Amino acid sequence: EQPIVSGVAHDRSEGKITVYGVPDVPGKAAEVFNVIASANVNIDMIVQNVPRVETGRSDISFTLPITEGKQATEALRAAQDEIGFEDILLNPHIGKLSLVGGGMRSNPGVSARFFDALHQAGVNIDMISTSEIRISIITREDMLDTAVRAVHQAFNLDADEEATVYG
Amino acid sequence: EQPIVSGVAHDRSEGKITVYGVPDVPGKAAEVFNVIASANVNIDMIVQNVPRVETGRSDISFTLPITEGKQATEALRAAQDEIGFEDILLNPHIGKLSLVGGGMRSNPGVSARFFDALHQAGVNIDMISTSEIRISIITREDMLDTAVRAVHQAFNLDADEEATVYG
Ligand SMILES: C[C@@H](O)[C@H](N)C(=O)O
Ligand SMILES: C[C@@H](O)[C@H](N)C(=O)O
Repeated sequence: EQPIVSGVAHDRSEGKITVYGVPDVPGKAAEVFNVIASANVNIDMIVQNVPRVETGRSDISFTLPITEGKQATEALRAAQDEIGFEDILLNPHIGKLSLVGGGMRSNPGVSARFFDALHQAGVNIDMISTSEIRISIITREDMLDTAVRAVHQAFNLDADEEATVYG
Repeated sequence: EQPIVSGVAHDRSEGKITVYGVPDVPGKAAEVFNVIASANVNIDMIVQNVPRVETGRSDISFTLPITEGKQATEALRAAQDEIGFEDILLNPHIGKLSLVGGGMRSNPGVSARFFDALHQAGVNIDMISTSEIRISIITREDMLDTAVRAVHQAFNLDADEEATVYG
């Protein structure tokens, strides 16, 4: 299947929360997101990688509107003993960039080109989350414009066109 | 925006590779996925969470067809010194489950309900990756059917309908 890269979307309106050291047992992700739901906080991207072998704990990160960062962090802090996580950190200075398209799953060359472009531009990648129709990364807010330009160039995209983002 | 949950997709044809302890400097994700692209391996979901504060290193996980697991692992092992990662692990016994819909970003109640359903069914969540149109998790392969039934029930979905998955 030929990949179709339709554009680049970027967002600097978000912050990131990382809940460190969540016990890797059923129900813990549920506890975290129940606290979030009860606080009426809107969440965008959730990322959890595999647990640390040495600790049996996982980190759960998510992005959200910067304006809701404090509220979400305080709600989770209040539930820290109950959930049993080790720490929580809020970083308001992030930028999110997504390469949007289709059929990207069967095209490792697309992600390689995307990550190469960011490397060449000196952009450090903090988080990665992908689907068949988009590759999303989180980087520092002050590197976002550099990253967007680099990816536009690498894929010969018109820098004035912003991708309509659905995924 | 009202969330629309259209269905559940599941996949047991994949394995998971985790590259542990990747140095958190620009270009490392590029190196990993260049090795993968050169090996002609197809990748589905990529997940990278924030670096470990103590080590300054990140773990990068991705899913791929089980049939390509060995090839991908060996290609990365051969590049271990160059990339500088600490370890690599292949787990062929995973199941992927996705809740598919729309407008899920502004609905923390949807993810809470999803994670609650998995908790009630005793399903442990190994990885999480979400977008506006889907919430995907990785669990053990032998828990996948249990997980699918639980999520169908929680969202009153017809267990015979499989979501058409685009995201
Ligand atoms: C860490 C967290 O995802 C846990 N494994 C759970 O299932 O809730
Ligand atoms: C860990 C890896 O993603 C690294 N931060 C990079 O930018 O390539």
